[in-house]
Formats: sequence, structure tokens, C-alpha cells
Amino acid sequence: MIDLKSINKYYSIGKDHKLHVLKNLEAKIYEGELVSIMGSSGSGKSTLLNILGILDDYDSGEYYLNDTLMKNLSASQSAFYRNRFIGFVFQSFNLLAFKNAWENVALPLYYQKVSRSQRQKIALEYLDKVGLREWANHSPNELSGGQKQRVALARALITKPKIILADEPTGALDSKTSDEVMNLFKQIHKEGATVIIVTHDQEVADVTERIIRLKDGLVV
Amino acid sequence: MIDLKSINKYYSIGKDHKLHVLKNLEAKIYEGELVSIMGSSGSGKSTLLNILGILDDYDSGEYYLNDTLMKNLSASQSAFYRNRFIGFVFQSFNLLAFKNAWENVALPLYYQKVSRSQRQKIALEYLDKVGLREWANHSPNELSGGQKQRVALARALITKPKIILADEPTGALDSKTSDEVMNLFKQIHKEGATVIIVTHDQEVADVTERIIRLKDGLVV
Ligand SMILES: Nc1ncnc2c1ncn2[C@@H]1O[C@H](COP(=O)(O)OP(=O)(O)OP(=O)(O)O)[C@@H](O)[C@H]1O
Ligand SMILES: Nc1ncnc2c1ncn2[C@@H]1O[C@H](COP(=O)(O)OP(=O)(O)OP(=O)(O)O)[C@@H](O)[C@H]1O
Ligand SMILES: [Mg+2]
Ligand SMILES: [Mg+2]
Repeated sequence: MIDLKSINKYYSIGKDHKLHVLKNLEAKIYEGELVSIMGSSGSGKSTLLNILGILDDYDSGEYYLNDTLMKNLSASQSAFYRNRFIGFVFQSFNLLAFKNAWENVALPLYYQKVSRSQRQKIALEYLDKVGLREWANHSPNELSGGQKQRVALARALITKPKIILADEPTGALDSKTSDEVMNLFKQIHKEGATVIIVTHDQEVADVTERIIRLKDGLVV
Repeated sequence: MIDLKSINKYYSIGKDHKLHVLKNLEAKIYEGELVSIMGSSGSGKSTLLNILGILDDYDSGEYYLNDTLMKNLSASQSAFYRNRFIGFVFQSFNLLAFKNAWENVALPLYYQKVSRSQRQKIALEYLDKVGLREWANHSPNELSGGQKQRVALARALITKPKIILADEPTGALDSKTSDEVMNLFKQIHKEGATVIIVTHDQEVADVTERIIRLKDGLVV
């Protein structure tokens, strides 16, 4: 499903300094797998996830998604593949401040032209799955850290995407809520999704089928 | 050092709905203690920490800081006590986007009228303590989640405040980096600081002298 060959990614810092973040990275992830990505702070996990999520490009190598090469895509091509395949939970949630919880969760359905009443109905179901139905009308600044994180998760799941990319989805959660979230991931994995979770939490990684470890931009 | 008596805090949601978040909360924290605050997502930990940090007010009860009542303070009085006593690590870091890492860390010294060259020198020392000296010139959007968290920590420590309030300071860190940060907290605690850490991580809580548990806005 996902094939990464010799991926290199650089960031420019200032005008004459380049940081080599991903270094000839190689990885394969098969359809329907539940994998975790671990590595120390700054090792390149979010960078890798952004490339997988077609949110960022890379400097050399090839990224095949479902046998299609994801390289030099236009903005509309990137958006097409993203909306077709991928649900993304961001490390810093990225909720829209001027929309409330259910509106944020419903956003991917809006792009799929689902009617407003149907969007709200489904969004409330997904908020319920993450224990936040009562908070549907709160705006993001009226939510705790862990509540924002769960709203971001509900938004990533609502279109039942084939691939879920989650960047530290339990980082702001207590252990009981974290277990509930992991049960949700296991359930959608059972329903056929390919699930890739970046995590620092060994208990989360232990629930996955395989751990991909990153060290200084390389899979080790 | 810190005495909370019958603290009640409400948030208004919309125009006719009030959420009772802290309910007659009682707690005492002694000078020089190293304590953790635990509780499920949404239980009121950040709300409590914001009140302790004089960043937010409360609806009834009394909060005594060093025997002075912190109630109905003006903006300048709040700022005075905050700058005098408190270093705060925010759950969502709150770094200034238009300043780089060392400038963000140096900010509290700027308010103390320290010279620029001296501020930069000390800021680099504190970045070094959190393993990020090489990232001094990166702006926040050029930092990983865990790097931002550590910059926020360095900023909270730089004025050697009497009280450190840290809202989930290791949430975005791998276990090795997390251990380094806890060693830093232990060191400043040894130097006499009162340290209060909100955490979901039992391993972090186990390093503290006492755990204050919050459940539905009450200390249990
Ligand atoms: N500005 C606000 N307006 C309305 N409600 C709020 C506001 N801030 C927080 N809340 C609500 O108050 C409750 C407590 O929030 P708080 O941020 O203190 O929780 P927390 O214990 O820090 O949670 P977490 O572990 O998820 O960070 C939550 O139910 C939240 O939705
Ligand atoms: N936009 C950017 N410009 C420059 N450097 C960047 C940028 N984004 C990230 N970096 C750097 O690239 C490296 C990898 O960052 P990345 O966010 O992928 O790390 P991470 O493994 O997700 O870390 P964490 O566990 O702390 O979230 C870090 O050293 C970071 O400072
Ligand atoms: Mg990251
Ligand atoms: Mg919180």
C-alpha cells in the first residue's frame, strides 16, 4: 500500500544552512497493517508522516501510494489523493478556532458534499465515539488539551479513510482515555483501515502489529 | 506557600449554560515541595494551574500565595506577582512565532531589563540544559513538537522562579528525553524551587514527592 524508496528530505534554516532530516529512508507498509513509528524527539517522525499524508514533498527518492508515484504533484492532485485515501491527526490538532467541535469534526464531509443535517448527525456519532458528545457546541478554546486531541481524532476518522495517519494521538490523554482511543483504532483497523501511529508511548506501540523505529532520519 | 480554600470556577458556554469545573477545591502546597497533579482529560488540571499561575481568576473561595490573597487583582498586580514568583510551562507551549528559540527563552529576562548580550548568553545556557543549543536560531515552526515543548520549559526556568508550574511538560517527549527533563526538574527542586507538574505519565508522577489527584473538579 505504501512504499518508500531512498527518501531524502532537507529543511533550509536561514539562507545557507540545510538540515538533512530524512536520509535515504526505506519502508514498506502493507494494506490493512496497524503499525507504530517511534523515535526520539527531532528524529523525523512528523516529517515522515507529513510526506506520507501528501502534506509535504521530499527532495529525492520515491513514495508510492497504492502503486501510484506521489512526486511533483500539483496542489489539486495532492488534495485529490489526500481526500480520497487519508485521514490525518495532527500533532498540534489544527482545529479551526471559529468553528465548534461538531463543525470541526464534520469538515471532511462538507468537502464530500454531504448535507448539513447528515453531517451534523454523523459528527455527533463520532464525537460520541471519543466521549465528547456533550462538548459538541464548545469551540476549541473552550476545550481541554485532551479534548482537542480527541476532536482532531474524530475528524480524521469521519470519512472512514483507507489510511489513518496519527501523530501522537494519545499524547495529551490520561491512561483510561488513552485506552479508549486505542480501542477505537483497533476497531477501525478491524474494519480494514491501514493505521500508522507515531507515538512515544510504549503501551500504545505494544498494541500495534509492528514498530518502525526512526533514528536520525533513518529506519533502524 | 500555596493555600487553596473552597475554590469554585465556572465557565460560561453560550449565553445560558455554565460548566462548574472546580468544585470547592481544597489544597495546600508547601514551600520547596515537588508535587504532581493527575486526573482524567477534562477534570480541571489546566484550569487549576492557570489559577495558581495568576493567569485566570476564580468565582469563589480564596487562593493565598505566600500568605497574600490572590483575589480581584488588577492586571498590573497580577503581572507583578506572576513575574516575581512564577515560571509557567503551557500545555500548548505558547511560543512567539515571530521570535526564534533563544529569543523566546530570553523573553522573561527582557522584562527584567537584562542587557541583550547577557540575555542571549543565559538563554543559550538554558537551551543547552534542554539539549537544544544547536536549535537556537530556529523559529518555532522549524521545531518538532518535543523541541517546542523543551523551549517552553527553558523559558519557564530562566529567571529561576520560586514556583514552577508545568502543564504536561513531557507530553510530547520520548522516554529518554523525558528522563532528561525530569532530571532538570529534580535539580531545580534541589536548588529550592517549589515545583508543580500536571502529568498523565505515572513515571513522571513517581518521581515527585506527592500526587494530588483531581476528579470532576475535586481533590480526591
Ligand atoms: N475557556 C473555557 N470555556 C469553557 N469551558 C472550558 C474552557 N476551558 C476549559 N473548559 C472546560 O473545562 C473542563 C476542564 O478543562 P481543563 O483544561 O482544566 O482540563 P484538563 O484536566 O487540563 O484536561 P486535559 O488533561 O485534557 O488537558 C473541560 O471540560 C473543558 O471543556
Ligand atoms: N519547517 C522546518 N524547518 C526547519 N527545520 C524543521 C522544520 N520542521 C522540522 N524541522 C526539524 O527537523 C527535525 C525533525 O522534525 P520532526 O518534527 O519530524 O521531529 P519528530 O520526530 O516529529 O519530533 P517530536 O517527537 O519532537 O515531535 C527536527 O530537528 C526539527 O527541528
Ligand atoms: Mg513530531
Ligand atoms: Mg490540560
